[in-house]
Amino acid sequence: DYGSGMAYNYFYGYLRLVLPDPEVGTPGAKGIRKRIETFMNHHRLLKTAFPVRKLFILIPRNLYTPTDLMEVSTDWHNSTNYWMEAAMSLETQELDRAGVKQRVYKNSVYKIWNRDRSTLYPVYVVAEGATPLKTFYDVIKMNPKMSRVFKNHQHEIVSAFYKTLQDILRDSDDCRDLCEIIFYADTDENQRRVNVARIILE
Amino acid sequence: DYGSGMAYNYFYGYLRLVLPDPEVGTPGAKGIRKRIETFMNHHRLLKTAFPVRKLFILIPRNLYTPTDLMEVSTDWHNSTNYWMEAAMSLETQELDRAGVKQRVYKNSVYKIWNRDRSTLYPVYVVAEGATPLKTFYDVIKMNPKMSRVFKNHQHEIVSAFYKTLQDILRDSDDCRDLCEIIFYADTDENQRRVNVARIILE
Ligand SMILES: Nc1nc(=O)c2ncn([C@@H]3O[C@@H]4COP(=O)(O)O[C@H]5[C@@H](O)[C@H](n6cnc7c(N)ncnc76)O[C@@H]5COP(=O)(O)O[C@@H]3[C@@H]4O)c2[nH]1
Repeated sequence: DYGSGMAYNYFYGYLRLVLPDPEVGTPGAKGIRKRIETFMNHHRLLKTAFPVRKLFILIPRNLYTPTDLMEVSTDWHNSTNYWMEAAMSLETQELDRAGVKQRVYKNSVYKIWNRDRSTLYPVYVVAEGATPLKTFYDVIKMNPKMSRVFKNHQHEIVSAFYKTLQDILRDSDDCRDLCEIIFYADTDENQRRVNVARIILE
Repeated sequence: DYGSGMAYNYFYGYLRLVLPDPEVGTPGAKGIRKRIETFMNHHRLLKTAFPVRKLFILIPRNLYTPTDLMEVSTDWHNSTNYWMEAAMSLETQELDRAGVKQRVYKNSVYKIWNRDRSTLYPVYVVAEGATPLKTFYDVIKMNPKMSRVFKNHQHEIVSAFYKTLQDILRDSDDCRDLCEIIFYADTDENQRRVNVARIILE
């Protein structure tokens, strides 16, 4: 089915290629921990500035995945006070894949300020939306033929994606501890927009 | 279902982002035709050297998508006489997508020599395997839990992917004429390996 299919493709076509440090084989490949260390050395960051060395994967229940995570990092009552801002990306991972030579895999780093405190120092994280769901959102928005079918099953599909991904990660010794899945509703009970930065900071 | 789901994600998450020349909006974005022209100017190629300005998408019925297309460009009886060789890539397309800033989309160019003739001059094409099927192949190979289920339905899934992709492209004014799908069996009736370069040249 569509939802769990997306989870299998997301894991085997992406997460297992970019997260783990390969033990042998691909000489140039660097997993996410090595790439975070390189980033910290390059930008002279303290260990405390990068507390969680994993990929945060955001799964929005309502499918809306922003282009820039800054957009969803405000409290609803103060919508210009951004908690997150894009920083430079981690160095890229390049692999030959299915005929494409040196296909580029990139992850973005974001700074997060806790605006509830008066701290000047941000925390750094590697975070992104779960891309298959952004694509699924585009399918619904742009494909008139199938969109009614997909819209009616939207929640089941997202749910299947999330559960299947959790199962696959639980069974993967390589990747389980290298990413953090955040399943969240983009509006709370009062229809107010949620601040994703708060969720990540927890 | 899994097969048509992969086709929807492949089109909305990739083909419609990399193939068309955007009319307005994304200033930096260049569709495949413009990127091929840039390549030809850069490498000083004659118009005849790049006869088909589309993306060739290879869909192998048996799911095996090689890492480098050179590997499948030999006749079975002459397995070191390669017809294809990777050339430089087209310039990349970079887009902000689902939280990843400037995600990189790249296509590879291959040279093809027709070894049946004694020509010195290769023809250039932009070609790659349909990546979702390479990922699906990896799922089957590496995931013991699901692989029996997937293996039993393998042909239906590839078939659904191919048919759905054809339908979507037929309905897309933007992308229909910018790619060429090649559905092929990687071995012929005598179990001999097929030379993909011959198929592309037709
Ligand atoms: N965040 C993120 N960064 C990446 O670099 C990346 N690469 C893949 N994915 C996601 O993993 C899964 C498996 O990928 P696969 O390559 O089999 O399918 C991909 C692939 O067939 C094609 N595609 C996408 N980007 C490229 C690309 N750069 N080159 C070739 N093909 C591509 O279109 C499909 C859907 O892409 P996305 O909908 O962006 O999400 C994919 C997918 O859900 C990524 N996710």
